[in-house]
Amino acid sequence: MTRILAVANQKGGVGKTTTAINLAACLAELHKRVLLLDLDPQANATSGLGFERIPGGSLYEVLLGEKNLGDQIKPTAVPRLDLVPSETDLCGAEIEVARLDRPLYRLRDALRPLADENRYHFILTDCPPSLGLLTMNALAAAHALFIPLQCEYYALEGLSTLDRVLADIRQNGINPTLEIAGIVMTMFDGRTNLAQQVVAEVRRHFGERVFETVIPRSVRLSEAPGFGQPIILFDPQGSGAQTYRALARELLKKERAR
Amino acid sequence: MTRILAVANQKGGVGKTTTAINLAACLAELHKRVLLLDLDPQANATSGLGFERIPGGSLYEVLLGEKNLGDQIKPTAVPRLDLVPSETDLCGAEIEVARLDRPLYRLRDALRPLADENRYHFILTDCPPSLGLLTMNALAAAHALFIPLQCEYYALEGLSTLDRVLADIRQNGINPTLEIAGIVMTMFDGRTNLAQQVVAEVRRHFGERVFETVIPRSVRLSEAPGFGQPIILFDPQGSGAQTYRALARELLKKERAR
Ligand SMILES: Nc1ncnc2c1ncn2[C@@H]1O[C@H](COP(=O)(O)OP(=O)(O)OP(=O)(O)O)[C@@H](O)[C@H]1O
Ligand SMILES: Nc1ncnc2c1ncn2[C@@H]1O[C@H](COP(=O)(O)OP(=O)(O)OP(=O)(O)O)[C@@H](O)[C@H]1O
Ligand SMILES: [Mg+2]
Ligand SMILES: [Mg+2]
Repeated sequence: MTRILAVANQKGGVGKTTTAINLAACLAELHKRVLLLDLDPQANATSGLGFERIPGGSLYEVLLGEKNLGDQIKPTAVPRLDLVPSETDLCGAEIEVARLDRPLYRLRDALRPLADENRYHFILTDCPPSLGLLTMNALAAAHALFIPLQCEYYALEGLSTLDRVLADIRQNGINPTLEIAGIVMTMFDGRTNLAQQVVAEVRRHFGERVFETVIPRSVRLSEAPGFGQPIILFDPQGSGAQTYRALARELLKKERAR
Repeated sequence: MTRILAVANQKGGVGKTTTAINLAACLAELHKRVLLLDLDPQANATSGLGFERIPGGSLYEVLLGEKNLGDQIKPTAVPRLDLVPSETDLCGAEIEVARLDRPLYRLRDALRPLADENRYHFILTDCPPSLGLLTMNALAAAHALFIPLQCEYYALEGLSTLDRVLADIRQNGINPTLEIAGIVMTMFDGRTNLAQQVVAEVRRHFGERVFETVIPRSVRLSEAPGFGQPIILFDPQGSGAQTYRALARELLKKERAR
C-alpha cells in the first residue's frame, strides 16, 4: 500500500525541502521505492536533486488535467528515488486550479492510478511556504502530514495554525483520515537556550508525535543543494546523513506500528 | 514625501520579518516616523512587536474596501513606530481580492490618502513568502523593493526569479518606476565558506544595490520575537541592534543620494 506523505509547514525556511529530499533519499537507501513530488514553484527540491526546471515537465498540466502524472516522472541519481520536478508555470497554478471543478482534489485524483499500482512504497510532496491551493491539494491527497519545524520562536507560533488547519481538513470532510506522521525538529543548535526551550515546548504539546531524531544545524546540509545532491551522496558519513538515516528508520518503525 | 518600501522575497525564512521590524524600529530611533504594515497571514511582524492578532484589525477589510487603512493603525512600544497588525482572515484575502476590481491596486489605493498627508517618512510592508496577490499588492504600491537575502544556496537561486518578476512589473505597467532599494545579506556566519561565497556572488551580480551592512547570525535576534520586542529594546548594545542601526543609516544615506 503506497503511503502518501505531505511535507508541509506554512512557515518559511523551516527545512521542508531539505527534509523532503533527504528523507526520500534515505528511505530509498533502505530499499523503499520513493517518489518525490516538487509542488513548490521555487523548484528547490528539483535543483536540490540536480535537475533544471523543465517547461511542461511539472505537476502544472497534471493539476489542470492535461497530462498524466506518470509521464512526468524522472529517475534520480539515487537508486529507487524518482522525482516529478517543478517549473515556473506552477506559480500560476493556484489561480487556474481555483477556477476548475474539484479544485482541492486535482492532485488526489491524479495520484490515484499510481497509488493503486503500488509502484512506490512512499510518495512525498514538498510544499511551498503557504496554505494556498497547492499545499491544500497535497493535504487532501496525503495519508499523513510530515511537519519539519525549525527550533525558533516564529516556527513554534505557526504550529498552532497548522494544527487548526489540520483539524479543519478532517472535520469538513476534505480528508477525514489525515493524520500527523510526525514533527521533526530541524536546524537544532544545542548551544542556544532558545532551541532547547522550543524542543521542550513542542514535546510537551505534541508528545509521541514528535520524532526522537532531531536534525542538527549542519553546514554540509546547506552546501549539498549547490551540488544537486542529497546528503547521503554529498557527505555520506557526516551528521546530516546520519540523522536523516535515523529519521528514515524511525519513520519506518512508526509506520510498522500503525 | 512618504517613501513606501516592500520588504519581500518569495523564498521562505530569509529574514523578511526580522528585517522589517528592526529596520523600522531603527529608522524610528533616528527620528523618522515609520508605519509597518503586516501583510503576512502568519502575523509574525504583529507578534514580534508584542501584539496579538486582532479580528477585524488587519489590512483584510482595507483590501476589500470596507475599512480605511488609517483606522487600523496602532502605536507600538517604540516612539514614532506605528503598526497595522495582521489577522488570520488575511489568509482568505488572496482569493477574495482576485474577484474584485483592480485586484493588484487595492493596497496602493488604500495608501494614497496616507501618503499624501505625509504623516510618515517611511511605510514598510512585511510580505509573506510567496508572489501571490498580497505580495503583488505590496509591489504595486511600493516606491522600492527591499530584499533580505539569506547567505544560502536556495536563497541565491530565488533571487533570479525575484529579479525577473520585478522587471515584469515595470514593463507591463503595474508599477513602472519600482526600484530596488537594496539587497541586505542576512544570517551571515563568517565561519562558513558557503556564506562568503554567496555574499561574493551577490555583490558580483548586483554591485551597488547590495548594502555594505551585513546582518550576522545572532541568537538574540531570534530570541527577541518571543518577548514581543525589536532588537533595540531587547538587546540594545548587541551585534543585532548595532548592525540594524548601521543598515538604517546606510538606507537613509542611499535615499538622500537618490
Ligand atoms: N539542518 C540544517 N542545517 C543547516 N542548514 C539547513 C538545515 N536544514 C536546512 N538548511 C538550510 O536552511 C535553508 C532553509 O531550508 P529549506 O529551504 O529546506 O526550508 P523550506 O522550509 O523548504 O523553505 P521554503 O519555506 O522556502 O520552502 C536552506 O538554505 C537550507 O539549505
Ligand atoms: N540575523 C539573524 N540571526 C539569527 N536568527 C535570525 C536572524 N534573522 C532572522 N532570524 C531567525 O530566523 C528565522 C527566519 O527569519 P524571519 O521569520 O524573519 O524570516 P522571513 O523571511 O520573514 O520568514 P517567512 O518567509 O516565513 O516570512 C526566524 O526564526 C528568525 O527569528
Ligand atoms: Mg522549500
Ligand atoms: Mg516573515
